[in-house]
Amino acid sequence: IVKLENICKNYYLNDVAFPVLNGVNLQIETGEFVGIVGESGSGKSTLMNILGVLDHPTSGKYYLNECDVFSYEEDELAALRNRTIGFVFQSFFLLPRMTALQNVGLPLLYRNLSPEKIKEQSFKMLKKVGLEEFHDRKPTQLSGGQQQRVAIARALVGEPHLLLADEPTGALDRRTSDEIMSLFLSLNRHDGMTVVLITHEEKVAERCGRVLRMEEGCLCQVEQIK
Amino acid sequence: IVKLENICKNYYLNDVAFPVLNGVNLQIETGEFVGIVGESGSGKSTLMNILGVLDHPTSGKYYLNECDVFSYEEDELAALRNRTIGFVFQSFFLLPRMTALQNVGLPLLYRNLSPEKIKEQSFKMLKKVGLEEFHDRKPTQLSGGQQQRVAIARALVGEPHLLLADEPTGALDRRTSDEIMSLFLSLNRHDGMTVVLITHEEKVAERCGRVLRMEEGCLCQVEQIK
Ligand SMILES: Nc1ncnc2c1ncn2[C@@H]1O[C@H](COP(=O)(O)OP(=O)(O)OP(=O)(O)O)[C@@H](O)[C@H]1O
Ligand SMILES: Nc1ncnc2c1ncn2[C@@H]1O[C@H](COP(=O)(O)OP(=O)(O)OP(=O)(O)O)[C@@H](O)[C@H]1O
Ligand SMILES: [Mg+2]
Ligand SMILES: [Mg+2]
Repeated sequence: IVKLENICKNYYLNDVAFPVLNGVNLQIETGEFVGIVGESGSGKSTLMNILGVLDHPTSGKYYLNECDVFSYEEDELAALRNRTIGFVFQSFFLLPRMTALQNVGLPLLYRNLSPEKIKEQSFKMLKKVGLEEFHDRKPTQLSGGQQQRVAIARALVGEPHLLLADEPTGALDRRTSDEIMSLFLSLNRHDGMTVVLITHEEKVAERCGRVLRMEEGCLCQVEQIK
Repeated sequence: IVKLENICKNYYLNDVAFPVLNGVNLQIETGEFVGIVGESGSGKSTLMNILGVLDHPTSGKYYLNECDVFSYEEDELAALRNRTIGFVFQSFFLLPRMTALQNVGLPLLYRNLSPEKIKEQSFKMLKKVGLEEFHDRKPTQLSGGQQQRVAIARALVGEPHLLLADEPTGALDRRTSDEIMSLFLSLNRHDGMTVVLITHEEKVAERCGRVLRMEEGCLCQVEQIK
């Protein structure tokens, strides 16, 4: 489902190039559950933004379902992204003036669904992350871990084929973190959702099918002690 | 240094009271290193906001260095807070249009220091968290863990007597997380800085002198297996 070929990414500040990704190669089969680990600042979120079609690489190719993603026009990309990908951001990016329920329903606005159907799907997903009684709270009226779970519900509401989760349990206590991982694993096993998950927690990495480490701007496979 | 007596806090939404803290009693001696654990949504950040004089309790008393904090006027409180407390927020709250160096220097603007002195102190602190080469980056040009470290440097730059850290290693990999904990512990042991730290990571809680658990809106002591 995902194929990255020699992806390079430089950031430019005052015309100085800062290379972050130096030739990332990655191939993920449909239905896999992949974990990505690596040091702070090593380029994991940068890679996720490219996988999520939110940022362009400096060079290299990205095939999503065998489509050469970056040869598309922006509006075609937006449609592809909305249908296929669910993204949990490291800093959540919830809209502060919308309720939890409205935030969760945002990805569904692009589809031909009635407002009632959108509300129903959003409520169902909030229930799955244990937050149904907080549906009418705004983000500032929620704890850090509750905000993170709203972001997770939003990523899942459209039943994506590919879930990209950037440190999705970073703000969660052990028990809630386990519940979220079990939710991801069950969607992976029963609905065939492919998962790419960044984490710096060993207990989370241990539950992934395979673990890759970001080092010096490249991905390499980690020995998995199963 | 810190004494909380029967602190209660309700949030009010549409005139409905939601009790979050139900009579928290806490006494912390100068130089202690206290960890606070508890489930997502249990009230830890709410308690921190009261300790940091950023929010008022619904009832109860808070004595900071034997001063009844909430009997003061707002401007006196601001001065007390700036002199005494360093706060690492769960969601960082960095100013997006300032560089890392400027963000770190913010607490020093209230003191009678020259701009050069402020720059020097800020740079020194950025160095302590390993980010000196990123001093002129804006927050959006930093990784999640780098942003968290800027927030930590900002909390420490004024050499506070009391450090309140809300999940300060949540976005950090194992190695960087250990470095930050060692920095806190050394400031605690050599400079006598009192530390109250919220975490949901066992490895971090194990390094605290004493651990308290937030449950049902009250704090209770956790058995420490040393
Ligand atoms: N917009 C930007 N401009 C310049 N440099 C950037 C920008 N965004 C990120 N960087 C830099 O790119 C590097 C990789 O950042 P990235 O966010 O991908 O790291 P990460 O692995 O996700 O780290 P963390 O675990 O701390 O979240 C960092 O050194 C960061 O400072
Ligand atoms: N402004 C607010 N208005 C109403 N309720 C709020 C507000 N802020 C927080 N809450 C609620 O108060 C409770 C405690 O929140 P708090 O942020 O203190 O939790 P926490 O222990 O820090 O959780 P986490 O580990 O997820 O960060 C939560 O149920 C939250 O929904
Ligand atoms: Mg990141
Ligand atoms: Mg919190």
